[in-house]
Amino acid sequence: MKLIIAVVQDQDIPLLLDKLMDEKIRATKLASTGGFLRQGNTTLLIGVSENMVENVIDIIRITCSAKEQMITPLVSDLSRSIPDFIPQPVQVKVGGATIFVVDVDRFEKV
Amino acid sequence: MKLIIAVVQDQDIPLLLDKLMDEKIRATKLASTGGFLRQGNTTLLIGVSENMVENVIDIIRITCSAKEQMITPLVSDLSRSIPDFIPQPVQVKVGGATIFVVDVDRFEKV
Amino acid sequence: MKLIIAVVQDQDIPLLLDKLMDEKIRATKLASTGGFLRQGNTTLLIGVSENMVENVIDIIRITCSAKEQMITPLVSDLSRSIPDFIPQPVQVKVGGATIFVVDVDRFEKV
Ligand SMILES: Nc1ncnc2c1ncn2[C@@H]1O[C@@H]2COP(=O)(O)O[C@H]3[C@@H](O)[C@H](n4cnc5c(N)ncnc54)O[C@@H]3COP(=O)(O)O[C@H]2[C@H]1O
Ligand SMILES: Nc1ncnc2c1ncn2[C@@H]1O[C@@H]2COP(=O)(O)O[C@H]3[C@@H](O)[C@H](n4cnc5c(N)ncnc54)O[C@@H]3COP(=O)(O)O[C@H]2[C@H]1O
Ligand SMILES: Nc1ncnc2c1ncn2[C@@H]1O[C@@H]2COP(=O)(O)O[C@H]3[C@@H](O)[C@H](n4cnc5c(N)ncnc54)O[C@@H]3COP(=O)(O)O[C@H]2[C@H]1O
Repeated sequence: MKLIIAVVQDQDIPLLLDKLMDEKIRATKLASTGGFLRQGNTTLLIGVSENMVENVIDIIRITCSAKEQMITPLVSDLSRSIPDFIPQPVQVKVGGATIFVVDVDRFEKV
Repeated sequence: MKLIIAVVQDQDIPLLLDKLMDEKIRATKLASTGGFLRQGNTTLLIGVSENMVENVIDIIRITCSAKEQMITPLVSDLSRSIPDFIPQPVQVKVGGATIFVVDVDRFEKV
Repeated sequence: MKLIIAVVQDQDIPLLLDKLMDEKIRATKLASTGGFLRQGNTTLLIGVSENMVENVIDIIRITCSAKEQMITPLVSDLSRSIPDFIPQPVQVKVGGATIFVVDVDRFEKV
C-alpha cells in the first residue's frame, strides 16, 4: 500500500476526481494554500496498492496541465515592513501537480 | 514513531477525540471531503510511539461504526454533461474509518 | 526526498512562510485544529531533499517559540454529560511546533 499526496490546482479537481472515481480509485480532498503565492489549491490523499501508483500518476499528469503566469506574490507585513519594499511580479509555472508517494506500513478499514 | 492518518466520519469525531485525549494520545484534525460522495469528513493526524498503534486502531474501531446507506453521488458537470446522464443511487457502506500508518523517520518538538 | 509535516501555531505562520520562501523552500499550508484545545492551528507540508531537513527544522525552531498558558480544554457533550463535571483549567505549553519527517519513495512534478 502506498499513500499518494498530490498538491493540485483547484480548477483541475472536478475532472481529476471524476477520472479517479471512474477507475474505482479512492481519494480524500483537503483544502490547502500555496506557501509562495498564498492562493488556494487542493491536496489529495490517495491510498492505492503499489501496482496502481503508476496509473494514478498518469491520470494526474493527463488531467493537470502546467502553464506560465506573471504573478505578484503576497508577502506578510511581518518581515517586509521596509517602506520601499515593492514585491516584484515573477513569472511562475503554475498548474501541474506536485506528487509525493509515501510507503504505508499498515492499512485498515474498520 | 508512527504517524496514523485516519479518515473518519464527522459525527464520530467528538467521541473519538475525547477517548484519545483521555488516553493522553495527541491528535490534529483536518477538515476533508470524500472523493466519491463529495461530502465532508475528517482526517486525523495522530503521532504515536510504535507500541501504541494497536491501541489507537482499537479506539477508532470501537468509536467509528460502519453502516449501509443509499446515496446518489454528486458528479461534476465537466465530464458528465451528456443530457440523459442520470446518476444512479448506489448502496455504500459509510461510516467506519480508513486508516493509514506511515513510518516517521524523525520526530521533533521545538 | 523527505516530507516534513509540521503542526505550528497560526501566529507563527506569516514569518515562518516568509523565511522558508526566502530560502526557496516550497511549502503547502493546511488549516487544522488541535485535538485537545480544539483551537485552530496550521499544518505545513514541506517536501525537501534529505540534506535540507536540518535547515528546515532550524528555521521552524527559530521562528516558533513555545510559551506556558493556563487553558480550560473544551470537552464535547457526548461523553461528559455528568452534571457535576467541571473541566479544570490546565497549564499547557502552547506554541512551538510538532514536526514529523517521513520518507518519500517517489517525488514527481507533472
Ligand atoms: N520560494 C519560492 N521562490 C520562487 N518561486 C517559488 C517559490 N515557491 C514556489 N514558487 C513557484 O510558485 C509556484 C506556486 O507556489 P505555491 O507555494 O503558491 O504553491 C505550491 C505548493 O502549494 C505546492 N508545492 C510545490 N512544491 C512543494 C514542496 N516541495 N513541498 C510542499 N508543497 C509544494 O504546489 C504548489 C505549486 O507548486 P509549483 O512548483 O507548481 O509552482 C510554484 C513555483 O513555481
Ligand atoms: N484508499 C483511500 N484513499 C484515500 N481516501 C480514502 C480511501 N478509502 C477511503 N477513503 C476516504 O474515506 C471515506 C470513506 O470511505 P469508505 O471506503 O468507508 O466508503 C466509500 C466507499 O464505500 C464508496 N466509494 C468510494 N469511492 C468509490 C468509487 N470510486 N466507486 C464506488 N464506490 C466508492 O463510497 C464511500 C464514500 O467514499 P468517499 O470517497 O466519499 O469518502 C471516503 C474517502 O474520503
Ligand atoms: N503526537 C501528535 N500527533 C498529532 N498532533 C500533535 C501531536 N503532538 C502535538 N500535536 C499537535 O500540535 C499541537 C500543539 O501540541 P503541544 O504538544 O505543543 O501542546 C499540547 C500539549 O501541551 C497539551 N495536550 C495535548 N493533548 C493533551 C492531552 N491528551 N492531555 C493533556 N495535555 C495535552 O495541550 C497542547 C495543545 O494540544 P492540541 O491537541 O490542542 O494541539 C496540538 C496538536 O494539534
